Amino acid sequence: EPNVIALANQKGGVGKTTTAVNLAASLAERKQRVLLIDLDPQANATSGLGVAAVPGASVYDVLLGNARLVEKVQATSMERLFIIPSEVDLAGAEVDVARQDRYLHRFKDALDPLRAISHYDYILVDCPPSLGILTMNALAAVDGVMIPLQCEYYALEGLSVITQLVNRLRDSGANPALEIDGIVMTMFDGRTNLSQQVMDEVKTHFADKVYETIIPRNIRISEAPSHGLPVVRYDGKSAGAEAYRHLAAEFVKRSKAR
Amino acid sequence: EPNVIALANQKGGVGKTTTAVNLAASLAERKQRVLLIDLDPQANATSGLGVAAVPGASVYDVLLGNARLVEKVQATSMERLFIIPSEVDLAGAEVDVARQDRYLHRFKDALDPLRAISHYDYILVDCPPSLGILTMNALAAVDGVMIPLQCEYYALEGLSVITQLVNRLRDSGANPALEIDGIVMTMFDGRTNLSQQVMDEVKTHFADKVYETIIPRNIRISEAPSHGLPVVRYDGKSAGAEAYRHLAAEFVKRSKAR
Ligand SMILES: Nc1ncnc2c1ncn2[C@@H]1O[C@H](COP(=O)(O)OP(=O)(O)OP(=O)(O)O)[C@@H](O)[C@H]1O
Ligand SMILES: Nc1ncnc2c1ncn2[C@@H]1O[C@H](COP(=O)(O)OP(=O)(O)OP(=O)(O)O)[C@@H](O)[C@H]1O
Ligand SMILES: [Mg+2]
Ligand SMILES: [Mg+2]
Repeated sequence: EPNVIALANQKGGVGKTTTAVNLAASLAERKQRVLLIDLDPQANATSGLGVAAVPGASVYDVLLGNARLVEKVQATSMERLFIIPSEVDLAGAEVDVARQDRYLHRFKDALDPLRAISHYDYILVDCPPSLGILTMNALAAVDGVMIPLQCEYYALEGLSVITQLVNRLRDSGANPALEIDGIVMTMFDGRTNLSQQVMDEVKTHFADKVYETIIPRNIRISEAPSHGLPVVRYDGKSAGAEAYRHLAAEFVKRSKAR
Repeated sequence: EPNVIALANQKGGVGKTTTAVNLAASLAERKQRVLLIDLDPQANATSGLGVAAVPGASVYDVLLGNARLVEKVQATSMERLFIIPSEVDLAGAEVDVARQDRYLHRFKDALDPLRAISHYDYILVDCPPSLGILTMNALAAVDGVMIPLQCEYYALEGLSVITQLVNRLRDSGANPALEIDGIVMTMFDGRTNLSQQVMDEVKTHFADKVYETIIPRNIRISEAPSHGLPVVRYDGKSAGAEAYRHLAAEFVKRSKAR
């Protein structure tokens, strides 16, 4: 069965999509079979992998019970990397899904059959910057949450919101298996004290949950999406690509240890 | 009557809060009376001005009709700058407000009396990174929307979503007075081509809506919030402080011209 991980953090712009896309691509490079599900109406992970956002292609129908997840899977330009894209309909999901029965478990009900029949090693789910119905559906369905954390003060402030939510969902029985897979420090800028201060603070409170791999601020990472490529394909020798390859290695090691 | 402006963009981490806090502070420095309303449950604008997020202090009660906006106004450490803070209750507002009558106009109904009695020159409203009920309430109530835009590809992709929404709200009569006050380029990094490419693209499509003032990526801007100070107070001589002072001057000029 696949290991299913959500990339979630209600703070905006912390590197959720960048980590989802580049971790998925780095895992595919390591011969892992990976499915990336874009649950964000912004559809950044979709365009970041060079896939068009076509109306009807997203999980929207699936959440309303009118289609199965397996039908939405598409190939990407990378071998072993597949995607269920987002598109504009998904923006209506927050309201439309809220009116359904089991409205927080629609995604889980759809994912369980896919887990059983698929031969993916990993399924990654990119979430929007909010704790609304789409993110809550993801958290109710996955095995673990990877929390990208920008090395900035405002991002640090919001960290306890998402970590406490994960603990509440597990302890309340909404998702008994849910755990924090880890916290990944992103956009680390070694030239400033701020990045180091934020990282020290996070390590004090979350110790072994913090990934050793640190993602540096790297211009090639932010250029790659405009080419529809993950950074490991756009500039495979860049510091950004190397960092995400290290992250993939550490991620595999951690997920096997569980 | 005050000029009421929302800082909105569904893309996360583009500088909405940073612009709300530092524009408000720069206007106060220019002897303008300013009220900043924090509509984001993350409460970053609240902590960015050194104000505690106390349960019951936000607009939450107001949106449910149990209090008036004027009761929630607090002073800040800066003369002529006032705030209505956010706090954790506000996270429940999306769901609780959705069940009320006129659920998209609760904020407007609350703001109109404040407009009539107050002697503010400007009211700025910081919005969360989504187009949910809190942001929609803000867009239905304000005179104009300032759209901070990070000089990055993903941010560029989402620009038409917010600009088209503003046009739809005006043309549908939901807020007949609503217009785009302007687009402010933020975190501009002159050392990379990406920033320039994004800016050129925005200017091609939005020409005179783009503010001439460009906010550079500046470490002092991101350090200031950890001290609970706007950058004009944290490091008044920094490039970041200067940029926001220029923005305030251009903002006043544009708002007077309308
Ligand atoms: N390590 C990095 N170095 C440089 N730029 C980065 C890095 N990581 C992300 N970025 C850029 O920062 C911006 C924010 O990242 P991204 O969009 O992945 O964050 P997000 O958390 O998914 O945002 P949202 O909250 O809107 O979903 C993007 O423009 C991205 O290209
Ligand atoms: N010009 C700048 N130079 C350097 N850092 C900046 C600049 N503007 C904003 N930042 C930093 O970038 C991060 C994102 O900015 P900010 O939180 O203001 O964006 P936002 O759009 O309000 O985010 P959200 O979508 O979560 O509400 C913050 O940590 C902030 O300190
Ligand atoms: Mg994203
Ligand atoms: Mg903000």
